[in-house]
Amino acid sequence: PTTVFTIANQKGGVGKTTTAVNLAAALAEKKIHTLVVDLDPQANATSALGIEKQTGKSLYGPLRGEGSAFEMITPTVYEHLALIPSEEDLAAAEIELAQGENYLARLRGVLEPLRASNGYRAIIIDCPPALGMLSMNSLAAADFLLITLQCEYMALEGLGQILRNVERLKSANINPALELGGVVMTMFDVRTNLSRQVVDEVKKHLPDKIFDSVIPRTVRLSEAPSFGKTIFAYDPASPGATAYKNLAKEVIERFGLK
Amino acid sequence: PTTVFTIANQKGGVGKTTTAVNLAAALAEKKIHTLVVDLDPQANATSALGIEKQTGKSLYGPLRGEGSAFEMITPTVYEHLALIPSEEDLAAAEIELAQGENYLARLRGVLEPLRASNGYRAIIIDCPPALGMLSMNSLAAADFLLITLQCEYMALEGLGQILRNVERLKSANINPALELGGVVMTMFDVRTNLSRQVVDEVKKHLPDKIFDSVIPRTVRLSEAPSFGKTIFAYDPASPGATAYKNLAKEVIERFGLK
Ligand SMILES: Nc1ncnc2c1ncn2[C@@H]1O[C@H](COP(=O)(O)OP(=O)(O)OP(=O)(O)O)[C@@H](O)[C@H]1O
Ligand SMILES: Nc1ncnc2c1ncn2[C@@H]1O[C@H](COP(=O)(O)OP(=O)(O)OP(=O)(O)O)[C@@H](O)[C@H]1O
Ligand SMILES: [Mg+2]
Ligand SMILES: [Mg+2]
Repeated sequence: PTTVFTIANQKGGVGKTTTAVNLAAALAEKKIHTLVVDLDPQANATSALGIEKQTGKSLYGPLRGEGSAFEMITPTVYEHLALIPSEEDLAAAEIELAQGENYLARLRGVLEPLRASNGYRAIIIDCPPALGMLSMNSLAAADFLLITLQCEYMALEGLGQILRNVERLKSANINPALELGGVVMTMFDVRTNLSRQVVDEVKKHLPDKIFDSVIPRTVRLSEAPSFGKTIFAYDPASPGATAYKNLAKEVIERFGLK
Repeated sequence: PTTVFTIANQKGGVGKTTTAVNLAAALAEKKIHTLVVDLDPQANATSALGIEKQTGKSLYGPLRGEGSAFEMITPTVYEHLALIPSEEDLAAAEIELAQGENYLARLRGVLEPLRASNGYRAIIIDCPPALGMLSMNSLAAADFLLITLQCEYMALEGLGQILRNVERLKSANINPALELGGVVMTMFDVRTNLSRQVVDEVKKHLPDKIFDSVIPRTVRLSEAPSFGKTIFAYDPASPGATAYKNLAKEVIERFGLK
């Protein structure tokens, strides 16, 4: 079977890419065949995995009906971890997709053959911020939504909004099967009270969705992508690596990935 | 005259809202009549200014041709500072606008009467992340683009992309007058080398665009919005307040706002 996760949050800079990359890497280290789909025209996940951006190498073509997702799959230097990269042209999809037929189901159609081929146990989609065409398409294509929430006040405000959008997609019958898979608290700053308060607040509202693994704010996690490395390649003994390894254990457990 | 600034960067969480709110507040403190336009369906700027979100009170209606921008103007508790708020419905604009006629010029048309009325010396548009309909509309509507860049590696990658989009809008004749007004370095972390390196890198590439005022990473700046306050109301003696006051001085100077 293949389980499709989308990591989405319309709020920017809340650790979606850092989580997509390092959660996927942690799953791959546990020998779970994982494919990262970079759905952000900014292609941060692509760079973070050490892959060169190339014009024409993204889901832009397949989303327009030109070519298949298969031919975009790129191996990484990590065993059991592959990537469908992104590049700038994908930005045009945000605007063009909205002008087409059945525009919310396009990504679902593009990923269908990948699902059916059973090549990967987990597909992790990294979304751009904002709830535009690409993010909405990923919500319509996924089995589970994983939300990353920065341990800051403003991050809380967006939570309600994305949950309402999940409800809209379900009641409009666009993706009735979409479930909120879990909430990952990121960039926890041990030196402030604010971080603790935000985590407790989320625990109160979503006690069985919040993951126990809270990702600490650490410079190592922000440095790794500038070397095109996952945290496991960059600093495997760091608190950031430990946190993502523990998150992977929870994800495997919660979604039966083994 | 009225000068329209848009604060945009497709990358999320890079201080767009924090800068829109506190730069506007600093200008208002210097008696420069300023209007903040919250163009982000997440309405973070609206909350940060202590204004309650209200369904129907945003540019969503005017962008669809229903009602004018004037009737959306909301006073704040700060003299010389007003706000056009946002609320969740604006998210629909991201998808609906793309399906209409002349879809990049809609915001420009909506703001035109405001410009002409000369009620404000400065209009500051806070954009959502990602380069969707709303951000592209704001680029098409503005005189100057102000880019905020977080002092982190990934922030650099997005700079080239937004500058290419500015060029596209200019060469497609959609907004030939749009200029890159300046780059604000935000969330400078004195404890890391990475921050310093990112600032130096940007200084090398855009020496006359980068502002001297660099905004430090400080907990006070992230706490203020949770009380619905600008940094000047929350902690006027803080390094964050000083930095935004100095930024306002540079902005007044560079764009002749006095
Ligand atoms: N735990 C962490 N500690 C320190 N820095 C972090 C951490 N997680 C992410 N960062 C840094 O914070 C910035 C934002 O993170 P990231 O790019 O993962 O967020 P995002 O939600 O994907 O952003 P966007 O909405 O733009 O796609 C990046 O520079 C990243 O390296
Ligand atoms: N200088 C700073 N020091 C500490 N925290 C900051 C600073 N500037 C912004 N923040 C915090 O970082 C987070 C992101 O900032 P902000 O909301 O201004 O970014 P943004 O670019 O508007 O995000 P988005 O792309 O989602 O609109 C917020 O929680 C904010 O309070
Ligand atoms: Mg990202
Ligand atoms: Mg913002």
